[in-house]
Amino acid sequence: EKIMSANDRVAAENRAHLDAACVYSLNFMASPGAGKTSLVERTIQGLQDRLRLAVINGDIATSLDADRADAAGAVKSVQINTGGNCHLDAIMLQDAMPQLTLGEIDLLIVENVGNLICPSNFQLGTHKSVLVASIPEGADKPYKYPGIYRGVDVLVINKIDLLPYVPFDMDYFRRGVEALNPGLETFALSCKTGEGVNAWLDWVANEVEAER
Amino acid sequence: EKIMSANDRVAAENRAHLDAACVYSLNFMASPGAGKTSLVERTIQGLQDRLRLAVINGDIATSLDADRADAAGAVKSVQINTGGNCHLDAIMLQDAMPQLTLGEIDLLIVENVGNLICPSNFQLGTHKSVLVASIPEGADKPYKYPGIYRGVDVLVINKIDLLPYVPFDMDYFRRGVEALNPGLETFALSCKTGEGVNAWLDWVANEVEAER
Ligand SMILES: Nc1nc2c(ncn2[C@@H]2O[C@H](COP(=O)(O)OP(=O)(O)OP(=O)(O)O)[C@@H](O)[C@H]2O)c(=O)[nH]1
Ligand SMILES: Nc1nc2c(ncn2[C@@H]2O[C@H](COP(=O)(O)OP(=O)(O)OP(=O)(O)O)[C@@H](O)[C@H]2O)c(=O)[nH]1
Ligand SMILES: [Mg+2]
Ligand SMILES: [Mg+2]
Repeated sequence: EKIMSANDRVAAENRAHLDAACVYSLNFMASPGAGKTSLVERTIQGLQDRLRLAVINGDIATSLDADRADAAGAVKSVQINTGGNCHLDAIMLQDAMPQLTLGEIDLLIVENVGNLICPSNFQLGTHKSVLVASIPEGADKPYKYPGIYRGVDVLVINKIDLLPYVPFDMDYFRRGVEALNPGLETFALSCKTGEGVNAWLDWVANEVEAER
Repeated sequence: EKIMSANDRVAAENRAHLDAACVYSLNFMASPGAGKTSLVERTIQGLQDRLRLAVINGDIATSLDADRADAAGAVKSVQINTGGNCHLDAIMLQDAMPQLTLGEIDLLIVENVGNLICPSNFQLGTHKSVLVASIPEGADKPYKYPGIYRGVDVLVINKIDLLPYVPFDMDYFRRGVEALNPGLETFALSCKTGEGVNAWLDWVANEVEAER
């Protein structure tokens, strides 16, 4: 309990810091390879003429994802290497934020470590958390990994272009989500083909606008 | 350090227990939805006329995977619900084993919690560990999640039927694996179409035979 409260205290500090600078922030969580970075890329490419986007990426190793955000047009990307830690926490985010000039940013996306369990136990202080599910993972994940589905603000169902090739019962999936998180804002899309991405971009732009 | 050695001590006890009963065992690890249970199903269906197979499954919630093993023809399946723990450890396995009659089993498959990070830090006492990678996750996982790739005995690349639909550079993937775990025994297959599954079944049968 004590450990959690130290994390939450720092998360609140992060949030106050972001709000003071008028920066809206999202925490992207998902299992490995669900498409977090692909969604970051689509979001940057789709909004960079309206918003100044920065990315902080958490990974065990490499800067591959931060480099992809740079290549997609982020004004700044920061790589946190956790060295083995299976999730980001508020303190890691606090330590990374000085590498950003918040006055030059409208939207900060934090891409968490690929893990469908632990990241949801650590608030970072971002405005909303986004879970990226993907079709190839299977439709039973809300039932088998309920914690992360229960706690998020937005759900993106990625890789819908693969629906013809993977057994995926969308009704069963949505019933599982509804039981855990009724009325959860949900976007079904494909980062590969672009299908459904515009509705997601509109939602993000509206969120940033509303926070101003 | 102390915590680890308690786990390793119990892992050694588990192994001695399995060896005394002539039961060969495998620890299946992978990210969520990579196809661990699908591989369990294919292994049971492919070997049940030669071997008596049992399964112990670790999950946060539900008995969905143990039920699938039953339906596929396992002589026995046991479900461990970790209640939030993101990996199995040797003590959980030790506590579950009394539910099996080892004298009636040739092969025990332990399906770990879906997580590409923590499970590889906890030896269970099984004879070999199997990492199930999958094509939709992307080819960069060995570089980004090196710990689990470094520590396993066998690699299964599942969902090769999806290669035409997901950008996946197989050479880049295999170079990453080779750098971490040179000469790693690797099977490329599809649990959905059955392609490549026979080579895997032969390897499993040979392993069980060799241990006798
Ligand atoms: N078919 C298809 N493939 C996709 C889609 N989105 C992403 N991918 C592929 O999925 C793989 C993983 O995508 P990433 O964006 O790297 O996933 P991630 O969640 O950021 O992965 P980690 O950060 O390593 O956990 C890559 O090969 C992508 O090309 C999609 O909509 N459809
Ligand atoms: N296209 C395709 N889909 C597959 C293949 N193998 C498994 N799947 C699908 O992938 C999804 C997940 O498979 P599972 O076997 O449940 O994966 P898992 O690793 O056991 O998942 P968890 O235990 O929940 O972490 C399901 O929808 C399967 O039908 C394959 O070879 N090709
Ligand atoms: Mg990524
Ligand atoms: Mg499974």
